[in-house]
Amino acid sequence: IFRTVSGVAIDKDQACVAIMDVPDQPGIAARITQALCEENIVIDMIMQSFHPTIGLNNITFTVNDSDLDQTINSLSALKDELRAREVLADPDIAKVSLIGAGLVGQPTIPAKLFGVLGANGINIKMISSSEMKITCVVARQQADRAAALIHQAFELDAVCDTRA
Amino acid sequence: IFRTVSGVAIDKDQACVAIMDVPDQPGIAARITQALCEENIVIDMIMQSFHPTIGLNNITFTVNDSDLDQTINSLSALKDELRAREVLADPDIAKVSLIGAGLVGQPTIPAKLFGVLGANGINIKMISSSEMKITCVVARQQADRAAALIHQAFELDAVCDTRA
Ligand SMILES: C[C@@H](O)[C@H](N)C(=O)O
Ligand SMILES: C[C@@H](O)[C@H](N)C(=O)O
Repeated sequence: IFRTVSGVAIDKDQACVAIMDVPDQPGIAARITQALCEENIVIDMIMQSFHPTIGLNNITFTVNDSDLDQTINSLSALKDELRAREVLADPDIAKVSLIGAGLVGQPTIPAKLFGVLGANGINIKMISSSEMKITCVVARQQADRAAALIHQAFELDAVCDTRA
Repeated sequence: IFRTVSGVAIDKDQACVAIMDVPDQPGIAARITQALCEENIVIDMIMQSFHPTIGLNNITFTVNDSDLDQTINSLSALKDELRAREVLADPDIAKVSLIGAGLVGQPTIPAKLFGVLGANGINIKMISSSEMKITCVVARQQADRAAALIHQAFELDAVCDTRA
């Protein structure tokens, strides 16, 4: 595959939410996603990584702004059932994504992406990556500027506003 | 887009690593990825989500097994420079990924994926998702069984061992 960056996408209609310190045991992720599924809440950018405490974990994801209140309610009910510590939410976000193919195979790509934001004082709130997309979550009012800087750094022709 | 699940992929040649409690300020993600880039370390599944403490964050990613020692050394040197708390690593992992298109738009898909693992006692160590791939990180010796269960649950024809 010719490794290439093809575009930048922005999504300003989402919010981040997380349930913190859930038991790190089989069935927990299932329970949480089942509860959200029953409420027809569409989730994206699901993230679960290292937790400093063995036996606990955090699960983060994004939802449409319009679903945030319902999501927080649903997770708060689960929090008691699972004895999780808390539910966190950040509505002030935008996803700014580098789109391409084979993005993973070249270490220069994430370094350059995070580098252009860092050099311009834009704080990266969250990160998620795959071979075809590296998403940086930034404050909503930083999204357009972040996208323009990335566009310029990677010499791209267009910035598309999509739900990517 | 017709929302469809098309396959399951397994990658048993990677390890997870994280740098914990880095300052949540512009330029930090850049500094970390730049250091790894200079050592020609290929990184995937970059994750940064919520941290319970404002002003701190954790960055997690995966590397090839063969790069793990070098990665830990590189991050440990950075840890002092950035005053991060610690570097964590888990070599006992495999990525088991559901592959498809439009995976995000249907809440039943993640619920079913995590559900089949949970119902079979397989602990999900980490999760990363995009429209085209939902990756569950499990213990390496659970990978084949996890993939077979997912394959069955989604009625798929083939399980491919790829570096996906
Ligand atoms: C935390 C959650 O992902 C749990 N480890 C599970 O397997 O469901
Ligand atoms: C933690 C790290 O991602 C930091 N927020 C940055 O923007 O670089």
